[in-house]
Amino acid sequence: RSRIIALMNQKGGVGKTTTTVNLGAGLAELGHSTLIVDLDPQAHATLHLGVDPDGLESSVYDALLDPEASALDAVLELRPKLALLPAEVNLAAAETELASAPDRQRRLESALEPLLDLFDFVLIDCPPSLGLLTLNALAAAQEVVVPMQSHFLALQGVGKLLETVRLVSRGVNESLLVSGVILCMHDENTNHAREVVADLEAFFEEAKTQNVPWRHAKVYRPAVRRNIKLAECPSFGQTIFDYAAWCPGALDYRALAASIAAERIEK
Amino acid sequence: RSRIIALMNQKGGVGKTTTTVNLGAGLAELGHSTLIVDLDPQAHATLHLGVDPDGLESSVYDALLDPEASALDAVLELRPKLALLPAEVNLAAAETELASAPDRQRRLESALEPLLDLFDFVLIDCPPSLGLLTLNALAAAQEVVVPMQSHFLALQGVGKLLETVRLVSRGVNESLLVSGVILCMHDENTNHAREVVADLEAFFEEAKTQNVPWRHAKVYRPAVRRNIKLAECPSFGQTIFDYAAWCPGALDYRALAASIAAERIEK
Ligand SMILES: Nc1ncnc2c1ncn2[C@@H]1O[C@H](COP(=O)(O)OP(=O)(O)OP(=O)(O)O)[C@@H](O)[C@H]1O
Ligand SMILES: Nc1ncnc2c1ncn2[C@@H]1O[C@H](COP(=O)(O)OP(=O)(O)OP(=O)(O)O)[C@@H](O)[C@H]1O
Ligand SMILES: [Mg+2]
Ligand SMILES: [Mg+2]
Repeated sequence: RSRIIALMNQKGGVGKTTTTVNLGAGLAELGHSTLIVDLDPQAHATLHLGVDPDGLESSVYDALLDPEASALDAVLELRPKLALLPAEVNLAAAETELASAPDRQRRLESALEPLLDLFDFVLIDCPPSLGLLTLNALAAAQEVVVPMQSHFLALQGVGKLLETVRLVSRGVNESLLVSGVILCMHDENTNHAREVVADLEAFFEEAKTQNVPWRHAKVYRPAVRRNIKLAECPSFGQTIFDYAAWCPGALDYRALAASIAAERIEK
Repeated sequence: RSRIIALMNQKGGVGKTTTTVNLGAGLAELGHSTLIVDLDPQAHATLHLGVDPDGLESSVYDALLDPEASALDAVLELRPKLALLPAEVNLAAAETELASAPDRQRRLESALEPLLDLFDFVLIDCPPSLGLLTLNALAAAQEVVVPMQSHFLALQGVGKLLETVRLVSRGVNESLLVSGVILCMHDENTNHAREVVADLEAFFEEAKTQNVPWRHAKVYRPAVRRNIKLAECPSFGQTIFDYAAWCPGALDYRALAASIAAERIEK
């Protein structure tokens, strides 16, 4: 059965897109057929994978707006095991256009339903907000993974993020769990990063005995080190594995993909 | 006369707060009396300066919501030449609460008007959005400075940012100019960063003969190098000059403050 994972964090520029694309490519490399869903009007995941968001016949926007539309029409097969449901700029209007639809939080869930047999993993790249698009991702997903930086100011937003997940898990999606946090742009040799990681791990340790959707959450290993190649490859429309298959960024995302593929999801 | 500068970029995590706080502290060190206005409901500039946003008697929120309120009541003198108009979490509601007020874009401008005699520089830390709070900053400011990263994906959002500035400069604030871009978390020894900087400089060169509010814009020097100390000092409620006065981050922000203080603003 597919694992559907929302990569979410309302903070901007924390590594959501870089993680969705390279983790997805890493899972595909391991032989798991993977769908990347670009749910961000910025369409950065789409750009990152070398697809022009302005040249699309159909996109995730069409699948959300028209329940009759088939998301499969918009899915692009990029590699043998890696597919993309691309975004386009019109997605920015989706939140307003769906604002009064009764099933507005479940549009993505419905659109993905017929596709799930085709994929082992569905990774949803969320925009930097807690608005309707992110809520659609949380309703459609079984798991939340939070890309974040190991910085003091990054910790400030985590409470609000988890609260949103809790609200969705009580209302719209009772099986939603936070699987963990992926540390992005990690400055591994600094005390500051180590302290932030220790804070996070202590927080998750305490949560184990609480009835909260992050009771099984952990800090995924390895952390993804800062590596300029990860910032370069989007400009060539490539994943890190196409661009520099053995650089530190590729090693980290490959190892992360292996960690995630190997885990048993507790409920 | 005060220079009123909006530090804006709708992209998250690009260095707006780090720049507002440390550039402001740098200008104060040079002897220029400086007011930092925290316009972000996240209240990161407030936290960065060691002020608890939950313990405030009044904040920029009160000044925006109540035209009768005096912003001066909320201003905190932190150092001889450095003051803060702090934010609080209620600011998140301001956009909704002001949505139908006819003068909703000019609330900050009106609130700051009586304070301008007290300060040589007013630096406004904007939230990562192009919503009503940022529009208030653009209406109140004379100059826009854009903190951004020298990454390919960072270039993708600049067009939309400049378009917003252009709309405001034609509608609400005819004297608004983009003074330039500050490169944050700059990986100086990489080709990628150099290429992004070259792209930006070519773009601004071409703009010199156009009737656009970025016709005088430049890439400020120096770029601010990545330096973990800049990520650490917020956790102690300190500016970089308190925390590590001669680290690379402090050197860069001190030099930037000098560049900015020395420039003549063309019109
Ligand atoms: N490990 C890394 N090393 C170096 N650069 C990185 C790394 N991870 C991400 N980046 C770069 O940092 C920037 C932000 O990353 P990314 O776009 O993945 O974040 P995001 O959370 O998706 O942002 P947004 O909130 O805008 O969607 C990008 O320019 C990206 O190329
Ligand atoms: N030059 C630098 N070196 C190292 N870390 C930095 C540097 N500049 C900023 N940071 C860190 O990067 C993160 C993002 O910076 P900052 O909060 O200033 O961005 P922002 O644009 O204000 O974000 P937001 O959009 O959330 O308001 C913070 O954790 C900050 O401490
Ligand atoms: Mg993204
Ligand atoms: Mg900020």
